[in-house]
Amino acid sequence: MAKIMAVANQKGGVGKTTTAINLSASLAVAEKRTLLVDIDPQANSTSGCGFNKHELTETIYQAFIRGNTLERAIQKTTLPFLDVATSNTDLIGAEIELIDEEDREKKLRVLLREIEEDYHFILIDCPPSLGLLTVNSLTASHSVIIPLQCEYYAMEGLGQLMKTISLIKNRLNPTLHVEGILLTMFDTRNNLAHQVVREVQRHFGGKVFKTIIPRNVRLSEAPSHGKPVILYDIHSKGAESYLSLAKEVLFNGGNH
Amino acid sequence: MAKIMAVANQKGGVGKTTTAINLSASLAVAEKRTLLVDIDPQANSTSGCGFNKHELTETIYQAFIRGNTLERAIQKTTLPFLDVATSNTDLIGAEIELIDEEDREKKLRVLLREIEEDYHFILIDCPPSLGLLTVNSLTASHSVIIPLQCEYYAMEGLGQLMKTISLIKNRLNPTLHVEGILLTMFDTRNNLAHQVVREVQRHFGGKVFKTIIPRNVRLSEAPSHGKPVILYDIHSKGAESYLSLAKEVLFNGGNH
Ligand SMILES: Nc1ncnc2c1ncn2[C@@H]1O[C@H](COP(=O)(O)OP(=O)(O)OP(=O)(O)O)[C@@H](O)[C@H]1O
Ligand SMILES: Nc1ncnc2c1ncn2[C@@H]1O[C@H](COP(=O)(O)OP(=O)(O)OP(=O)(O)O)[C@@H](O)[C@H]1O
Ligand SMILES: [Mg+2]
Ligand SMILES: [Mg+2]
Repeated sequence: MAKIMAVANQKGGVGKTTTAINLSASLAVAEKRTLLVDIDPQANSTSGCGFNKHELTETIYQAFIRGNTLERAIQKTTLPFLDVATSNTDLIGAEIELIDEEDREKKLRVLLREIEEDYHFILIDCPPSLGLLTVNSLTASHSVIIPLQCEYYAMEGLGQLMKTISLIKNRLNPTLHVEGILLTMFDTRNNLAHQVVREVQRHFGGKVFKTIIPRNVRLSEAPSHGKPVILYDIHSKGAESYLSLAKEVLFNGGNH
Repeated sequence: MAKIMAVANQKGGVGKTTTAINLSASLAVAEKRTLLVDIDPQANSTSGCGFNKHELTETIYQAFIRGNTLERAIQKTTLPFLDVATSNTDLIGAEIELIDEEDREKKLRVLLREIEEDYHFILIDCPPSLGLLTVNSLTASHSVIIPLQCEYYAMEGLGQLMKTISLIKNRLNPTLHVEGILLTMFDTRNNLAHQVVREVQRHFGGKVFKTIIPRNVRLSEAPSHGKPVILYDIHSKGAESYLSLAKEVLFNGGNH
């Protein structure tokens, strides 16, 4: 039975895709069978793992809207234990196309049931919004990882995200809880970043991962080579921090 | 007759809000009457200008959905020539609430007609998506400013954004054109950033603003003080770069 985790935050550019790809790859290196589900129409997790979104004919869109099996959207990667359910821009129209459907929030949960026996972990990379695609992800997940950039605006949005999570917990998915808040792009030379870290640790205490992801240029270079950072530069601070996050997630087992 | 510019890019965290606030403030300092319209439910432009979104009773949501006048959502700022049409999280539901409305894409255009005589410039801060709120903004605007972070994923999304702009130009707003692509968060020490700048200037030539916004910590500190950067630290590289962008926009007049 796979542990399913959404990687979500409606604030843009906080490191959702970078976390989804590199945590998935780090779990795969620990020989945990891992599926990375890209449910963002931008399809950055898809291209960050080396797939050309313009050449893909079967993506999560077909499973979501055309009723195909999710299996047909799953591609193997060069890492033995890592698969990716790919996305492309077809998904842009999905939120409108699903509007009149019964149980439109539960579509992804039903799709993941078909394949969850095949994996230890399933991570879902969400778009920067609280729309139907993110609601589907939160409804399908056991827990949610919240990447939080060490910046002022990112802190501002946290309250709204917590409200949405408890709304979904009450109405659609009673198992949903916060797996952890992950501080990202931490620049030690920046006072504001230190302030944000102190503030978040004060407010959310045990809910904050001990691992903090530093700002590290290798993390932003890796996607242009279509590789997770552990395959692009295993010795970088970026790779080390995501390997340590994987250890923390494995150590927690699942109870936060 | 105001010049109306949308600040849009579906990629998250590329500097839309930072550009909307600081370009607006720089135009106001040049004594151009300027209205900043916040159409993002995150309401970062609202808080970045010092307003507490939780205390506001009249925002753009009431104008959009309840049929109030836009004027009631407009607040004066400490800068004499700068006003803000504020937003808050009520706007999250707007896309669903407008689904069955006739002319749902033209709502903002109709609202702006009421007040456009009062301003020289109107800038619209868009959310990180290509949904109905962004479509409304592109339909209401004469041109669009595209902030582009000097990163790989940001470049990837540009093609889709250009497609959406030409779709809206053909179907809803024949005057729409690209005011300019603005390179943001440029870090001179980072090779990838230099590559992105070269690539974008090669592909888009005259459509790229000569001004490049450097990565500058004062830009990310200013919002926590509720001020545009020119009021927070006028001598910073961040303030200088947005003042130079304003000069470029004024020099272009409007014909790009
Ligand atoms: N720790 C880091 N150090 C340096 N750069 C990073 C780091 N994490 C992410 N980045 C870069 O910052 C940008 C934003 O990150 P990313 O795309 O992962 O965020 P996101 O939350 O998925 O964005 P969106 O909201 O658009 O989905 C990307 O260009 C990425 O390469
Ligand atoms: N040139 C810059 N130098 C340093 N920090 C910057 C710069 N521009 C923006 N920032 C910071 O980077 C973060 C992202 O910028 P911003 O919020 O303006 O992007 P956005 O495109 O509006 O994001 P969203 O997609 O969530 O609306 C913010 O915390 C902001 O303060
Ligand atoms: Mg992403
Ligand atoms: Mg913004």
